[in-house]
Amino acid sequence: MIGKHIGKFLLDSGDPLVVAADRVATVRTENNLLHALTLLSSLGYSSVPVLDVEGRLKGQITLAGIISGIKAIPTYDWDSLQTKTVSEVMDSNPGRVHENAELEDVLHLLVNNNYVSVVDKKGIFLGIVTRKGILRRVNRLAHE
Amino acid sequence: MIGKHIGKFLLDSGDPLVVAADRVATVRTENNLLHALTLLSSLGYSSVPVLDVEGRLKGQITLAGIISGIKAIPTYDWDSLQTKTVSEVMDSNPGRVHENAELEDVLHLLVNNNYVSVVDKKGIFLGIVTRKGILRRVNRLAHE
Ligand SMILES: Nc1ncnc2c1ncn2[C@@H]1O[C@@H]2COP(=O)(O)O[C@H]3[C@@H](O)[C@H](n4cnc5c(N)ncnc54)O[C@@H]3COP(=O)(O)O[C@H]2[C@H]1O
Ligand SMILES: Nc1ncnc2c1ncn2[C@@H]1O[C@@H]2COP(=O)(O)O[C@H]3[C@@H](O)[C@H](n4cnc5c(N)ncnc54)O[C@@H]3COP(=O)(O)O[C@H]2[C@H]1O
Repeated sequence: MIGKHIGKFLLDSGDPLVVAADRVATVRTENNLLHALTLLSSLGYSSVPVLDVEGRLKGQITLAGIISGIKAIPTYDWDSLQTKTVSEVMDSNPGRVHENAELEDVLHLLVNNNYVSVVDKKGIFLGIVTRKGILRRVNRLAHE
Repeated sequence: MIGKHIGKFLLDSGDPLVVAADRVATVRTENNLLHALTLLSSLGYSSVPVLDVEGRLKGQITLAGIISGIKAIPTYDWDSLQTKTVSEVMDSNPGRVHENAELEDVLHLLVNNNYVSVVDKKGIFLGIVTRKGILRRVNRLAHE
């Protein structure tokens, strides 16, 4: 029974579970790495979704992935930040769900990811569900 | 009543909630930023705890914090990665709890942090509780 209870509780709360696309920082596949590095470090996000020119989800990029992507001998090749593109270092198979996904699928993906991207049937990016969204609800559940 | 139920459920599970200190990657206050950047990007962690020579928790450092810390005009001052130290860019007030903390305090801190550090009465670092640890249990709760 608690399975159904927690499902209803996690979905019923006032604030929406999905952070809508217009409030999510993203980068494009063809952006250079310096653009992505500056965006991520100035906002303080460790990872953001990667979209193509039509707004479809193509991947996800992390700061760690950018830094590893320019690793060279003896130190990092900082100049290649301006010549390499996001599509060269991104993870092209990020956690994603469709807009009518079951809560259990979302919870399952959030065990190993800080967020999951939400897409429509055509793959257009609609927003993200973050671990914070779920943990805020769990926090409330624990205080009941 | 669910408040007590979820508390008991989150604590009772087989695997420990705390990742012990010997399995947590950390850096020292006096390390240079290049050391921290290489550790974080090669392991893929966005942030790790910062300890002093006696093993006391002194702060937490993020990849975003390292990159912002060497920002200069017109681009980043990559050479300062070898001259600046971790203590110059770390957050010196990271989320922390004592080893006998209430679950509710841990849950509260994990809403806005990917992990919280656990310390003893003298401030010695004992390990971390990660969002994954809590979400793994929530995932199980949802499948009951
Ligand atoms: N600029 C900022 N303002 C306020 N809080 C901040 C913040 N940067 C980080 N945090 C806090 O730290 C947590 C971990 O952030 P992280 O960047 O590793 O991981 C983030 C980031 O990779 C991504 N994310 C969250 N909000 C985003 C947004 N508006 N645009 C793009 N990516 C976002 O989702 C992950 C999980 O986010 P979540 O909210 O669960 O958890 C966030 C949030 O609680
Ligand atoms: N090298 C790796 N191996 C396996 N999974 C990885 C991984 N790097 C990242 N992940 C996955 O991505 C999540 C977010 O990692 P992040 O580095 O932003 O955030 C991490 C990282 O800042 C820190 N962390 C976790 N384990 C650590 C460790 N052994 N040593 C140092 N810091 C750790 O705690 C945060 C939350 O960790 P959590 O496990 O909840 O969540 C992790 C984990 O599910």
